[in-house]
Amino acid sequence: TNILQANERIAEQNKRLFDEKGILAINIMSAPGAGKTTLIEQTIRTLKNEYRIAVIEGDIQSTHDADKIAATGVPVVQINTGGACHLDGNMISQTFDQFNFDAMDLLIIENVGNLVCPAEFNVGEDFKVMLLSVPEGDDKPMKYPLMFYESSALLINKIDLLPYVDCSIEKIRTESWQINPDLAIFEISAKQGEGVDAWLDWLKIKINEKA
Amino acid sequence: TNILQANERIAEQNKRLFDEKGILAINIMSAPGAGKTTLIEQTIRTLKNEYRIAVIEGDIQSTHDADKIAATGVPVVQINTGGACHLDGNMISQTFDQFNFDAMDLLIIENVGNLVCPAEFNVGEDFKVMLLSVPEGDDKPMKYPLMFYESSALLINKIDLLPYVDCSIEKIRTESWQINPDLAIFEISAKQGEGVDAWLDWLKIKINEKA
Ligand SMILES: Nc1nc2c(ncn2[C@@H]2O[C@H](COP(=O)(O)OP(=O)(O)OP(=O)(O)O)[C@@H](O)[C@H]2O)c(=O)[nH]1
Ligand SMILES: Nc1nc2c(ncn2[C@@H]2O[C@H](COP(=O)(O)OP(=O)(O)OP(=O)(O)O)[C@@H](O)[C@H]2O)c(=O)[nH]1
Ligand SMILES: [Mg+2]
Ligand SMILES: [Mg+2]
Repeated sequence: TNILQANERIAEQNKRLFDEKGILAINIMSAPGAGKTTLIEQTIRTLKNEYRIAVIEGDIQSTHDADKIAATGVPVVQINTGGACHLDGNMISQTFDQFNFDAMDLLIIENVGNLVCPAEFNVGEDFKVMLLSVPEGDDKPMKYPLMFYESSALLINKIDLLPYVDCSIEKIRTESWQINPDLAIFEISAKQGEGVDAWLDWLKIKINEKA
Repeated sequence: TNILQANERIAEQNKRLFDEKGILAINIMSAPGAGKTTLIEQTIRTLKNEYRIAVIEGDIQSTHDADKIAATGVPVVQINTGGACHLDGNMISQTFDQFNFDAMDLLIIENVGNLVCPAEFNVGEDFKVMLLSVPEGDDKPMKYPLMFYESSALLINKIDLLPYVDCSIEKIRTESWQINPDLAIFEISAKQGEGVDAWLDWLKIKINEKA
């Protein structure tokens, strides 16, 4: 559609800027409440002494998530879409005057909580990362396939809740790889820290490749 | 926009049909995995000897949910949107030749798992019902306000998980009522059955009013 083509042009401009500056940009997506902000907080706390990190927060309304990120001390800009259920390239480019890209290694974009539409829009990121939390159930790859297809990494979050929910990690892995054999899959508890190290090691490799 | 106006006309036609036949139609929405299908299964098992129930299932792809509902013995039709993140009036009307509306009291429509777009589309329902599950967190009313505003009932689901998650029911209630003072709020565990009776009593009143 024309919307996606127009968006693609802006996204490519965004990406060119990130490439010139050697900044890795990642686009984090999930259903509402799967743990995106919690993961970003954990990632910043561990990596902020090694890398210069900034965050763009995307929500329909409120500054709740940006406030949490601001408390970590890194630069953060909150986008309120006012109704749109996903971020697009133009919204991202509108925040650029609020950042110093010469002092940045990693730009984390937290998309609007939605397991459908964000996967259709390139915002200029190097790659997409998605979270799936165990309380949501293990049938999501087959029911919401696009995001699993478009992402480079899947973090299965809230594994501390496994004893209390019906969720087969095995089923999620198998069905996700049926959709996208190249998907890197991590099992984590963003809140308690379990498994987060493996995610951080993977992310550091990507940041260093881009620098 | 033209899309919403065109949809509104079809939705009104749908509603006129339901009204003529004395059928209560409800549109159930939530984020992915909040427990819509589980709630519908519980509702059918308890009410199917008292009322004639049918279900329309909406998903991007798969028949997973319709298969679960078929096991209860009531008529069910699965809509696969092929990508659209919400159901609309036209999709619903396309299923009508597969039902006998003269032998129906309650039509339950399960929308696509998405806390944003489904709230914008009327499909001909008498009212919207939404679920919010406690693992998603207690900040959702302020971050995704439209669905709380458009719904007549909010079911706070998976309360059996409260001991293991950070979630204040009090905060959800207060902030939901700030957005929509008329919202009927139920605290339930769709899986274990806790609190479901109050929801069923409320629903039975609505079905009897429409008959
Ligand atoms: N038990 C458990 N809870 C978690 C974990 N990670 C996040 N949470 C909780 O899940 C809820 C939502 O977490 P967020 O990080 O706000 O989720 P989000 O994906 O950013 O939510 P939105 O931005 O609204 O889409 C909060 O109550 C968190 O405390 C985890 O690993 N385990
Ligand atoms: N602990 C607990 N789990 C529940 C409850 N209700 C549903 N679940 C679980 O939550 C997961 C998702 O439930 P579903 O009923 O499929 O959710 P849904 O909203 O229909 O999901 P989608 O149709 O994919 O959007 C499943 O693993 C259910 O067993 C509950 O009250 N408590
Ligand atoms: Mg968040
Ligand atoms: Mg379902």
